[in-house]
Amino acid sequence: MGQVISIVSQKGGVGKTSTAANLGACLSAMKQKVLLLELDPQCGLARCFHLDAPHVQFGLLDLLRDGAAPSEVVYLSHRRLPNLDVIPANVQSSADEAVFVGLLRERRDLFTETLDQLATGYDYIFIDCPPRLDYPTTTALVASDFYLVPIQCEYAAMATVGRVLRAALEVKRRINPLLGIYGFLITMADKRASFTIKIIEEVRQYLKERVFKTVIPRDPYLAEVPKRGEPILAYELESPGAKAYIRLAKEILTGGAHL
Amino acid sequence: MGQVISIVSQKGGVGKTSTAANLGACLSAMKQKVLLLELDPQCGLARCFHLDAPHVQFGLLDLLRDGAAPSEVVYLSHRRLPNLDVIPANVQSSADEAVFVGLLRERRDLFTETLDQLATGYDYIFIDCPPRLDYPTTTALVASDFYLVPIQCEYAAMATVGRVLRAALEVKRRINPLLGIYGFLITMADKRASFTIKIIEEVRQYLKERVFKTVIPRDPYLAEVPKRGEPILAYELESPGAKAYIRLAKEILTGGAHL
Ligand SMILES: Nc1ncnc2c1ncn2[C@@H]1O[C@H](COP(=O)(O)OP(=O)(O)OP(=O)(O)O)[C@@H](O)[C@H]1O
Ligand SMILES: Nc1ncnc2c1ncn2[C@@H]1O[C@H](COP(=O)(O)OP(=O)(O)OP(=O)(O)O)[C@@H](O)[C@H]1O
Ligand SMILES: [Mg+2]
Ligand SMILES: [Mg+2]
Repeated sequence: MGQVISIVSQKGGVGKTSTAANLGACLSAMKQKVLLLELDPQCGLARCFHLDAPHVQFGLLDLLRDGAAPSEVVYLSHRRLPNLDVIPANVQSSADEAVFVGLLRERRDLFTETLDQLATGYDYIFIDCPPRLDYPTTTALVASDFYLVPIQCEYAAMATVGRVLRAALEVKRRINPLLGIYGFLITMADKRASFTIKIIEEVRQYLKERVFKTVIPRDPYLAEVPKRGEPILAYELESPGAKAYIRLAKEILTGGAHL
Repeated sequence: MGQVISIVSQKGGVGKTSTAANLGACLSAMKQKVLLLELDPQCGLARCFHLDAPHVQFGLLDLLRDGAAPSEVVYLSHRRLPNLDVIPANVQSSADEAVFVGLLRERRDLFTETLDQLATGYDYIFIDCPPRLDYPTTTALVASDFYLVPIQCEYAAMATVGRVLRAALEVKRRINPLLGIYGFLITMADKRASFTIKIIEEVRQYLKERVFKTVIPRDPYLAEVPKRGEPILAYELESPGAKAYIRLAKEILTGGAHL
């Protein structure tokens, strides 16, 4: 039975989508069966694999709205990553977006049941969420075993972590008592910035063993993913970004921050 | 009568808040009376001036919920920036956040009237929005003369610009026919990245004269703003980031991208 992990933040642009795509790819390359589920109507995750409109016909929207079967909305991510599947949102317009978010609010039970079904076929399911803590993120948290919080290595992002914790605790208290922290992941650490070491120390001081040992460095190669339509280990295996996500995948496979 | 400009994006972390704080500061240093209005319950803008909880007692939430007068919720940004005022959101909890977003949906008329009142006292009002195109961003667009879209110089951000344009056109069509584009601002341009020049060319090719000539470079000094509680021109005037926002302010004062 796979672990369902929501990737969440309130701060924007902290690396949720990049972590879903690249960590998912690295785990799948280590023989884990991984599913990436897109809950962000921006469709950034699908774009990482060129599975955004007009490349796909179906996605999570069709499952929730029209009863499409899970098998109809799951896509292979990449020919060289046979263990990595993706369910894109398939949101193509603002009208679709309103319907998508509305359905994730109204049909939470359908969403949770679908996830339970899917979890039998995978070792890991990562849910990529938009930069907000209300719907659809609450729906993701209700249906998850864990949540992972990327913390961009900058002061603005660090300030918002408390709010994320409180939102998750609220879901845990009211609806999903088994929800646990998977870990905090420091991302986009810039060697040239004066505050990088201070922020890493402060995050480790406050969040202790829940912070992954692996820190993802700022690496422009990572920003090429949406253009290339493939995760970084498919095109730049020796880059600092790829090596970091590989280290993170190994850290997770050998216990990780939530144990 | 001041110009009311919403700073909007769907993509997270593209520099909306940094632009509000630093462009606002530069214009105010050039003798313009500027007000920064925080519509993001994350309170990142207030944090740029150390006007987030627990530093303030009142903010936009109190105006909308309890009828606080505008004068009670306007704060001077910084002792060395007498022309720059800030209205923080004053959202201190997830409960506050839900009320805040709800009020911006329900009390749009109150919000628009408040903005009309305030606009008589300023040359520029910048509204900092969260990374989403539904509420409260739609409320901001309804009450604005213009909208400005920061485009982070990376593929993921470039892909979402179309959605922003469509959302703004929808508001223009249905409710606010005078809403116009203030300009697209390329941000966080990283000299070391292979795609920087390509992306700048592509943005200029598609959005033409609506793109500001000024490009904001990636400059770690800009990320220190929330820690220091002051905009970059208060502590690092010679940095690439400060110089760029000064150039942008001059570009705006001499015509800018919307004319
Ligand atoms: N370590 C890194 N180094 C350099 N660029 C990165 C890194 N991680 C992600 N990026 C790039 O930074 C941008 C933001 O990352 P990403 O989209 O993954 O964040 P996000 O949290 O999903 O954003 P949103 O809040 O909009 O959903 C993207 O262009 C991405 O390619
Ligand atoms: N040009 C720049 N160079 C380096 N860092 C920057 C630059 N502009 C902004 N930053 C930093 O990048 C991070 C994201 O910027 P900012 O918070 O302004 O974006 P945003 O669009 O308001 O994000 P959100 O979507 O969460 O509201 C912040 O830590 C900020 O200090
Ligand atoms: Mg994302
Ligand atoms: Mg912001």
